[in-house]
Amino acid sequence: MAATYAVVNQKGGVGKTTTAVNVAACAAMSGQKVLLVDADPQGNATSGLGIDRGALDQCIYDLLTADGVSMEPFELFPEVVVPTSIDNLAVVPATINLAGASVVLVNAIARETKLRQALQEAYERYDLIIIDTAPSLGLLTMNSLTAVQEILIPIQCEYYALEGLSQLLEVIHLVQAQLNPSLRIGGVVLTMYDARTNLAEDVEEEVRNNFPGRVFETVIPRNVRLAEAPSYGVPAVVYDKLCAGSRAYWRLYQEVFEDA
Amino acid sequence: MAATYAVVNQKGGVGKTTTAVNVAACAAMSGQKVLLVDADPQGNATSGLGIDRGALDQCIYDLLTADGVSMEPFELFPEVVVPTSIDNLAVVPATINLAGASVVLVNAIARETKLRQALQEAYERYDLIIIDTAPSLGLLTMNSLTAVQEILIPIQCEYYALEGLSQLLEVIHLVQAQLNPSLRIGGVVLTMYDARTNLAEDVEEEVRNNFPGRVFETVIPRNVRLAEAPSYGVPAVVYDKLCAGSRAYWRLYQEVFEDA
Ligand SMILES: Nc1ncnc2c1ncn2[C@@H]1O[C@H](COP(=O)(O)OP(=O)(O)OP(=O)(O)O)[C@@H](O)[C@H]1O
Ligand SMILES: Nc1ncnc2c1ncn2[C@@H]1O[C@H](COP(=O)(O)OP(=O)(O)OP(=O)(O)O)[C@@H](O)[C@H]1O
Ligand SMILES: [Mg+2]
Ligand SMILES: [Mg+2]
Repeated sequence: MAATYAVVNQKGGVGKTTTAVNVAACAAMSGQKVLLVDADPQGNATSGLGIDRGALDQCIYDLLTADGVSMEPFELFPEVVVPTSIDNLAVVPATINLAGASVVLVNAIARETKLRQALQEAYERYDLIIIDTAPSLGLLTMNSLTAVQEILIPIQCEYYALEGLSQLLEVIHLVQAQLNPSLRIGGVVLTMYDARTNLAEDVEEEVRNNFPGRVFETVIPRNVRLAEAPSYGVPAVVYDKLCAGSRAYWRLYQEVFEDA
Repeated sequence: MAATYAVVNQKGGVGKTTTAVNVAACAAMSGQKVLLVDADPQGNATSGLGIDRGALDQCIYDLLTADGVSMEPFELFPEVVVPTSIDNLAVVPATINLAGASVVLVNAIARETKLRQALQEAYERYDLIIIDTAPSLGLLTMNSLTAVQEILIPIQCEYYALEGLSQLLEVIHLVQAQLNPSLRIGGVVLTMYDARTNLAEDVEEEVRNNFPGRVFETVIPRNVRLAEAPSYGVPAVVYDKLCAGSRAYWRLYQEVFEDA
C-alpha cells in the first residue's frame, strides 16, 4: 500500500507545487516508485516536470468525471498516467479541462471520493503518491484530502500565510469526521525563508508555537534556483543539485520519509 | 460614476492583495473617495487594512446572498461597508463565510451579477472601486469581473506565473462576450521583481512581448517592507512611505490613474 500525501494550503503561492515536485523527485531518485497527481487546473506540477499540457488527450479531469458506466475510473488510470524524464516518477497530469470538474461533479453521488476511486489500483502499484492541490478548499481539494492519509502543509514565512491556517484546520477536521477518518497532518514545512528579514523569524516562531511538534526541522530557504527550474521542465533537485534549495528539499525528504 | 477595477490572476501569491491595498491607499491619500471590496474568502485585504474579521457581523457574503425579498442587496450595503484608519478609504470586508457563497449561488438566477447589483449605489458614491479577488476563476471572480470596467493583472516575475495567462485571457473574453461587454484590460503590473536574477528579466521581456503596450512601465520590486506591513494592519504606503515598494506603488498609482 502506497504512502499517500496531499500538499495543501489555500493561500496562494506558498510553495505547494515546488514542494510536491521536489519531494516526489527525491523519492524517485532514492528508488521509490512514485506517482505525482496534479489536482490544480493551473497544471504547474505537470509543466514543472516537463510535460506539454497541450499535447495531452486525457488528464485527471477524465478520471474524476468518468461515469463508471462505460468504464470504471480506475480502468482509465493507465491511459491517463504519463512518465517523466525521471526514472520511477510518473504523473497524473492536469490541463485546463480540470477547471470544469467541480461544476460537472456538483450533483454527482459521492463526489468527494472520485479521486480515491480513480486511484484504486495506483495505491497497490506505487510506493508513494503525492498530490499537488490548487489554492482553494473547494471540491478538488476535498477530493485530494479524501484520497490520502497524510497532509503536508507548506507555509510561506510571511504574515498573510498565517491567516488562513485556522480555516485550513477546520476543513481538515471536517474531512476527518465525514470523509476520511484516517487522515492526519504529516507536518508543516516552512518555505521561502529569507534569513535576512525579521519577518521570517517572527513567522517561524509563531508557526512552531501554533503547531508544537508538527513543524519539520528542515526549513526551505528562499532560493532563486527553485524558481528557475520550472522553466527547464525539471525539479530543482535535478536542475541544480547543489543549490541551497535542492539541499533543503533532500533534507526534507529524509526527515519526512526516512524518519517516519 | 466611479472608476472600477478588479485585481485578477488565478495564480496564487502574485501580489493581488498587496496591489489592491496599496493602490487603494494611494488613491484615498490623494483625496479620492475609495471603496476596496474584498472578494477573497481568505480576507487578506480586510486584515491588511487592520479590520478584525472576527468582530464583523456581516460581510460581502451577505451582499451576495441577499435574496432580494426582505431586502435588496444594495440596501444592505451601508450596513456591511466599514471604515479604515485611512481617510477616504472604506472596505466591503470578507470573512470565512464567503467560502460558502459559490455553493449558495450555484442555482441562483443571474448568479454572476450579484456583486454588481449589490454595488449599485456604491457606483454613485465613490470615485474609485477596487476589488481584490481570490486565486481562482470561479463564481466569485466572475462576479468581480462582471462588476467592473477595468482589470489590473499582477504578474509575478517568475515562470509559473506566465503559464496561466492564456487561461485568464480566455475567461476575460468569455465575460466580455456574455456578461460585461464594457470590460477591458486596464494593464499588467509586474510584481516581485528581483533585479539580481536573470529570471525576472527573462519574464519581463516575455510579458512585454505578449502584451505589447499593456504592461505598465512601473515595476514593483521585491521588497520585504511590503510583506511586513500587513502584520501592522496598514498598507506599506502608510507603514513605510519611503521604501522602494511604497515608492513603486505611488508611481503605479500615478501611471494608472493620472495618465488615464
Ligand atoms: N523556496 C523558494 N525560493 C524561491 N522561489 C520559490 C521557492 N519556492 C517556490 N518558489 C517560487 O515561488 C512561486 C510560488 O511557488 P509555487 O508555485 O510552488 O507555490 P504554490 O503554492 O504551488 O502556488 P499556487 O497557490 O498558485 O498553486 C513560484 O514561482 C516558485 O517557482
Ligand atoms: N513586491 C513584493 N515584495 C515582497 N513581498 C511581497 C511583494 N508583494 C507581495 N508580497 C508578499 O508576498 C505574499 C503574496 O502576496 P499577496 O498575498 O499580495 O498575493 P496574492 O496574489 O494576493 O495571493 P493570493 O493568491 O493568496 O490571494 C504576501 O506575503 C505579501 O506580503
Ligand atoms: Mg501550485
Ligand atoms: Mg490575495
